Amino acid sequence: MRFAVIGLGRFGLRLAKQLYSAGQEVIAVDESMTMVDQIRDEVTLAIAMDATDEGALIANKIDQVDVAIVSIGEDFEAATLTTATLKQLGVARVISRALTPTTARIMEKIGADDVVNPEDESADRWATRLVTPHFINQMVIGENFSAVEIVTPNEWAGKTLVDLNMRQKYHVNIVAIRAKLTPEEKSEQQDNADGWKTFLPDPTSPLRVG
Amino acid sequence: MRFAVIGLGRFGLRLAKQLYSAGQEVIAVDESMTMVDQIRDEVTLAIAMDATDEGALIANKIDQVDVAIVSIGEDFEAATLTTATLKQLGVARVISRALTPTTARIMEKIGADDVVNPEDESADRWATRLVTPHFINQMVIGENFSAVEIVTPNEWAGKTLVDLNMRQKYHVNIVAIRAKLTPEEKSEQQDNADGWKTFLPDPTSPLRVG
Ligand SMILES: Nc1ncnc2c1ncn2[C@@H]1O[C@H](COP(=O)(O)OP(=O)(O)OP(=O)(O)O)[C@@H](O)[C@H]1O
Ligand SMILES: Nc1ncnc2c1ncn2[C@@H]1O[C@H](COP(=O)(O)OP(=O)(O)OP(=O)(O)O)[C@@H](O)[C@H]1O
Repeated sequence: MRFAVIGLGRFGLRLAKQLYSAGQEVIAVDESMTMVDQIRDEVTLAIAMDATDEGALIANKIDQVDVAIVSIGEDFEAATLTTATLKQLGVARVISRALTPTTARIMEKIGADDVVNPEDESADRWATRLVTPHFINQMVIGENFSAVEIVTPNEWAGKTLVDLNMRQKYHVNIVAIRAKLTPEEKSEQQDNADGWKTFLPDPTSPLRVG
Repeated sequence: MRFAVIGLGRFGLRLAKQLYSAGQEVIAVDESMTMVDQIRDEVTLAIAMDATDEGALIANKIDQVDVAIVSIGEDFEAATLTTATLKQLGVARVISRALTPTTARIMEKIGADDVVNPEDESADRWATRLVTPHFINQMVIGENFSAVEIVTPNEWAGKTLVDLNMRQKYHVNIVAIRAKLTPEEKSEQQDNADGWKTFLPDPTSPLRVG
């Protein structure tokens, strides 16, 4: 897939590099030559230009990408104008950064397909993580449905999943268990770099603490 | 749990409000009275002070929180000094924002228990989302294990999970399915605000498209 990332602040820079190292075609755009020089070797193509300039967008074929991400932060006018122009030029999907809910609504009105707010998204994840004891990670699946990763509470150690009866008691389905490798296991699993193994739950084998 | 959020930029502001509306005790701190006034009604306590001032931290009992989040962005010296001081004053968990990997290593050296980089975390999530077709959401469980939410590919419509034989073919365990409510279902599920229902998979009922 062909991507354009416009605006190489921290978010844009990181996104451009990650997409490129995931094997995607990435055109990185910024009006600052310094930023463009920094990223040149880490994307397909890096171009210093004013992204609000329609002629320049066409000349550099930015209008021919599959997805454009507009990550111009502070300059609200440049961000909205670039977003509107890219949609008018026919880019299938334009994702625009919005610093506030008002900006987000404006972006949607002018055609942004998605709006991203890195600080808010990260703050929401951290808030959930900090509020739920034993919580490590969460994926919301539906209104009343989430996948949650937790640390095995000490009270569960030595019990088996059958003993704990998660499904009946808590309406919880255990999908996977990660456990620290014992020293014997560590030596036989050379490929496991971080000292943990992940496996499907065996309802009859006891959980280890932590 | 008692939290202190220090530095009310976009990330800190959002985190403080979210923690408070999740029922936590939140002390919000910023040297700017403007920022403090803005958030006063949305946290337990909002204090305008210089967070590097050890005397002020003690006087305001910031050293008595369970978790402190230091989200001072640009002023690297203030961020590191505040982090080091809070650890020395005995705060059990200090989470510090780091703008670069180098800053992150410094934060860890001076005692930060966690490091947060909102732009990078959000960029990584968006990169994964954009690179995987049909991809909606992901939670990494272990090295070779993830929970992934995808849109039902059109080729699967009308087939049942038994037909598709996911577990054998793709080593995939389907955990949940979300489907748009049909008009009849919509009227009976009044509490389902967004027109979707989520349910555990029935291996013999056919998947709907989308
Ligand atoms: N008209 C424009 N055309 C191209 N690039 C632009 C234009 N206006 C601003 N930029 C670039 O957008 C980039 C990001 O903008 P800004 O510095 O506001 O960061 P930000 O979005 O707040 O970043 P961060 O991701 O670090 O939070 C800058 O590098 C800037 O040079
Ligand atoms: N010594 C200090 N004591 C208390 N607050 C401080 C101190 N130094 C800076 N701050 C506050 O930290 C806040 C956040 O800092 P900054 O403006 O660098 O934002 P940021 O972390 O880049 O924010 P964003 O979350 O918007 O990306 C500011 O509101 C500033 O007033």
